[in-house]
Amino acid sequence: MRSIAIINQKGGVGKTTTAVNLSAGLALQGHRVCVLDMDPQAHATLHLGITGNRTTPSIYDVIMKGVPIHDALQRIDNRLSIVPGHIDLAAAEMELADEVGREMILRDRLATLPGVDYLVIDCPPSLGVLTLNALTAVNEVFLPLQPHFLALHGLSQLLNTIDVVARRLNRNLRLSGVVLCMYESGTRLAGEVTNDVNEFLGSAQDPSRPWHGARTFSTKIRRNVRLAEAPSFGRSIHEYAPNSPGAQDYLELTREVIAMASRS
Amino acid sequence: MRSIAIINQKGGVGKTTTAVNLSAGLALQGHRVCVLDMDPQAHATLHLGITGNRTTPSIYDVIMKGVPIHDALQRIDNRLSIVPGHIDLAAAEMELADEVGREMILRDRLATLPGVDYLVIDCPPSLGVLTLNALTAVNEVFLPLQPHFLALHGLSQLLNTIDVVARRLNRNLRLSGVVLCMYESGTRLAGEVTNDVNEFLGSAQDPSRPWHGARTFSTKIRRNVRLAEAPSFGRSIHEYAPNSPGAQDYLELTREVIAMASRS
Ligand SMILES: Nc1ncnc2c1ncn2[C@@H]1O[C@H](COP(=O)(O)OP(=O)(O)OP(=O)(O)O)[C@@H](O)[C@H]1O
Ligand SMILES: Nc1ncnc2c1ncn2[C@@H]1O[C@H](COP(=O)(O)OP(=O)(O)OP(=O)(O)O)[C@@H](O)[C@H]1O
Ligand SMILES: [Mg+2]
Ligand SMILES: [Mg+2]
Repeated sequence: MRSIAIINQKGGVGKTTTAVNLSAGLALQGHRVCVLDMDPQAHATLHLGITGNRTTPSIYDVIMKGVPIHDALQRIDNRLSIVPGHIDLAAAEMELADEVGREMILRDRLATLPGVDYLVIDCPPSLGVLTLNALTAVNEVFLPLQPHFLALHGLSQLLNTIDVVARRLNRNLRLSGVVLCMYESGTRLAGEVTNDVNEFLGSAQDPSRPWHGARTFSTKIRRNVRLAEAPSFGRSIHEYAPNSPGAQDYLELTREVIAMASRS
Repeated sequence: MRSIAIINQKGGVGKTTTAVNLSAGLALQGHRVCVLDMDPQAHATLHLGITGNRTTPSIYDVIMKGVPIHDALQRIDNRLSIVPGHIDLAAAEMELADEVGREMILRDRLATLPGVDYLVIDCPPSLGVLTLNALTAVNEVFLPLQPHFLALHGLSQLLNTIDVVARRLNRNLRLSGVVLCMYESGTRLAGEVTNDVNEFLGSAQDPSRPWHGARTFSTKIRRNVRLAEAPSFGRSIHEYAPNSPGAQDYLELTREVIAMASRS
């Protein structure tokens, strides 16, 4: 199983959109995929049309109450399933403050995840305990990035966090790549930021660093309003607007992800 | 003094861009303005060209170490100043967990803020203790909103939080208005979301609710790449590209804000 965490503490850069549409794309290509929604906003859950009700367990129940993960799995189609997020996750930072090994809880819960080919985890816009649990539980990190100056600014802090987790909590952790999202070709800004990112990744010579060998995916996800419309229909872009540039880009990204041998 | 918190737990909706460019607009119109950066990303600080160094105090030192707020004030020009943010704020949630009245610390620290006409607080994409401190310290809330489905979804939770703070911690708190950001006229999505918001605000009949009488500002902030470029020059949009649509929209919003009698 390939396990991938979609992470960036900068808000609104395309984490949820990438988690959902990449996962749906992988399922379309015949792989069994589980999406795990670690964001209290539960936007990946909403995007896939799951409206939580009190009776079905969420990832909150799995982490905090020990509900087995396969009891929280909800089927989207015959290859795609989701462990839904829940607003109660917002309290996790406080509730886990004194828990021994609080970053490793999700890793242990995933031991009983039924056979899937890909696990994709959507994370909130922070580097707190929920994101640390995701980083400890997976082998790969994908970093969605809007090619804007403010989004670029937090990159070094994000890489530091990945480095610390890789050294202390999860030796397998590697940064697989940066996904350029909401890309508007023709703006000078996009070109400059892309160059900055590629230069940084290209210069990482130290093989012990988790981002050594990482690169920007050649597929750029262009800005496309269909991607912003799809969540209101509870569908991935592939179901909602399969011929849109958004669907094409995410399908191309999906093929690129499958083609790359997992870096771990 | 009018005190305004810029809040939305959804990431990347234009909080920082609004806090900085509205504040700079108010200063241009002759008002004395203090920006307070409560986000650990410290993007408002970066946007205004302040690169923090260890020696100058930040809002973290004010809140956690009792440094007087006027010692942390940095001048941007003769009417605009900022209390810088700092990455250490990210630990505040844990560090303040057991502090009595942890939501009221900022309110008390602001008692010694030197005379300004406007206090504008930029907040992180969450409803945690930093945002609660901002809500408890101000009289008004501005709610930047990208007219997208996912951004609309969290509105009711945000309003609930404002309501609880208004009842328990801050009787003066009112929602002044919703600022539509990154507006792309011509997309069906923007029209639909705007209608949804206006319908919701228009239907709020209960005068005891803090959003009673609130409305969407008639100025819409259009998507304009200059707004995303300005932070890389450490300037507000008014300095970086005064004739851009972005500068025009924020100047128009500024005039609208000044014209509205404060709702508190
Ligand atoms: N390529 C794109 N083109 C147009 N809109 C997009 C694109 N990607 C994402 N969006 C929209 O932009 C907004 C932000 O994207 P998204 O919610 O996926 O970001 P996020 O990083 O998950 O945000 P958060 O930090 O709040 O979790 C959403 O409304 C989404 O629908
Ligand atoms: N009207 C606009 N047109 C174009 N780009 C914009 C506009 N407003 C903001 N941006 C850009 O979009 C990105 C998100 O905006 P911003 O950082 O202000 O949002 P935020 O809500 O403060 O995000 P966070 O949740 O991370 O604090 C930034 O790169 C910013 O430069
Ligand atoms: Mg998200
Ligand atoms: Mg911000």
